[in-house]
Amino acid sequence: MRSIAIINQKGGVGKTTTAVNLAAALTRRGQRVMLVDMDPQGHAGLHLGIDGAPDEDTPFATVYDVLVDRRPIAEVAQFADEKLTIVPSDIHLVGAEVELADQDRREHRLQEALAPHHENYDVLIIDCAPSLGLLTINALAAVREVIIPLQPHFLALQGLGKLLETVTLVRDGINPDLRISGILLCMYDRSTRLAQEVSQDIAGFLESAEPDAAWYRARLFNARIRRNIKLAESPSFGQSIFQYDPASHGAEDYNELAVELFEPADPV
Amino acid sequence: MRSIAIINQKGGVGKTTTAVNLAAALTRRGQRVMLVDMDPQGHAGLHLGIDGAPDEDTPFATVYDVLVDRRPIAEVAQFADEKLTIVPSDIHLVGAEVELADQDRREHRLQEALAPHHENYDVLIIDCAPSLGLLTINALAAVREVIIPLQPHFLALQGLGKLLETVTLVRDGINPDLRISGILLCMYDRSTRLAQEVSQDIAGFLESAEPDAAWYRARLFNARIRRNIKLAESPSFGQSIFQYDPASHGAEDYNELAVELFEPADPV
Ligand SMILES: Nc1ncnc2c1ncn2[C@@H]1O[C@H](COP(=O)(O)OP(=O)(O)OP(=O)(O)O)[C@@H](O)[C@H]1O
Ligand SMILES: Nc1ncnc2c1ncn2[C@@H]1O[C@H](COP(=O)(O)OP(=O)(O)OP(=O)(O)O)[C@@H](O)[C@H]1O
Ligand SMILES: [Mg+2]
Ligand SMILES: [Mg+2]
Repeated sequence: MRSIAIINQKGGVGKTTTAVNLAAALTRRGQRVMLVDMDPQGHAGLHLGIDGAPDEDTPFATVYDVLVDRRPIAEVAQFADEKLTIVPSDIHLVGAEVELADQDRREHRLQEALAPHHENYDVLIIDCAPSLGLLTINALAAVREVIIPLQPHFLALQGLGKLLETVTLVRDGINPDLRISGILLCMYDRSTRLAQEVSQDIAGFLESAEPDAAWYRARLFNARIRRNIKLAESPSFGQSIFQYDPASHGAEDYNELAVELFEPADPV
Repeated sequence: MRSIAIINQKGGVGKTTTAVNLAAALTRRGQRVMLVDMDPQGHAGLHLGIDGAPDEDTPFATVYDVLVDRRPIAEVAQFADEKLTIVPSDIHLVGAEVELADQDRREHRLQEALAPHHENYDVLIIDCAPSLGLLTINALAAVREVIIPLQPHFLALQGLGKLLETVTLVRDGINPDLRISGILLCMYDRSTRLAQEVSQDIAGFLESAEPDAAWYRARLFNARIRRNIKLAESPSFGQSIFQYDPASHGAEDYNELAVELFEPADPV
């Protein structure tokens, strides 16, 4: 099973949009995908129309129950339209950081819960909150790859150093297999000078990585997600971009990302 | 002194861009403005070219020192180009939430530090982090007004309820003067159906507010901040939009906001 965390502590850069639509692109290519929502905002589930229990008789179980009460993932998972399994979250997840604070191996709760499912899925994708706290550390401990969505703006670049530092600390401390697959430009508008400058800066930075860096051999993905209002409309219908408007730029771009990640011309 | 907190826990919606450019618009109209950065990302200071001490001989003092060590604001404040006083922050501010956790009146630290300055300034503006934790509560305890920047997207609407609830709790618990001045549409693109729908939803919601609601008489500002790449370019030069491109839509829109807030046709 390939496992990917979508992280960036800068808010509103396209993490959830990437997690949901990459997951959907992969199910359309026949991959069995589990999507875990590790953000108390619960937007990954909401994006696919899941914001409560599957029926009235069942209470709404979320990833909070998995982390804090060690409920099995199979009891919490729901199914979104495209045969996509999703482990939803909601605002109660905010409490997990405090409730787990003094627990042993608190960073490994998600990894341990996912261990029985490695054979059942081809790909695991985790949507993270805009922070580098315990929830994001849990996600980083549970995966082998990281994708960093980035809006090509000056303010969005500032936190990148801290983000790379955090990934390195998790790799060196608790998850030696962790590496950064790449940086994905989101809300990209090629006509602006700023976007051109930022992409050049990033590409140059990645190319000069030392072999021991967690971002060694990471790339700036060729796929770039263009700004496209359909991507912002689709969650209001509880749909991925492929259900909402399969002919849109948004669908094209996320399909291109799926191909680049899973059928690469030059294997990563 | 008028005092305004710029808050929204959804990340990347235009809080810092609004705080900095509204402050700059007001200094250009002769108002004496203090801008306080209550976000550990430190983007308000960075936006105006401040990301360290004013000279090599002085250590970089921030709002962290004001909150935790009770250093006077006068010792920490720096001056940005337009006679704007700014109290900067940096990543150390993350520690303040934990360090103040068991302190008495921890929510009032900022309010108490600002008390001596009410006569020295006409306007106080506070940029907040994308969260509703202790730092944002400190900001809400220190002001009389709240502006909520909002990106007119479906996902951005979801957290609004929780945000209004938090403001109401602070009003009822620790700051009876607190009220919501209004919701500001940012990154607005009038050509999209989504933006039209969201603005209608918001306007309708605000008009039906009960008299005891913290958002009673709050409005959807007539001023709308259009998406404009110049607003994203200006921080890379350490400038407000008025220094960087005073003829841009961005400068027009923030000027319109300043007029609507401070020279209203129908006084609020
Ligand atoms: N390429 C795009 N074009 C247009 N809108 C987009 C695009 N990608 C994302 N959006 C919209 O921009 C907003 C921010 O995106 P999203 O919520 O995915 O970011 P995020 O990083 O997950 O945010 P948070 O930090 O709050 O979790 C959303 O309203 C989303 O619908
Ligand atoms: N009207 C606009 N048009 C174009 N870009 C904008 C506009 N407003 C803000 N931006 C850019 O969008 C990004 C997000 O804005 P900003 O950083 O002000 O949001 P924020 O709410 O303060 O984010 P955070 O939650 O991380 O503090 C920044 O790169 C900023 O330069
Ligand atoms: Mg998200
Ligand atoms: Mg900000």
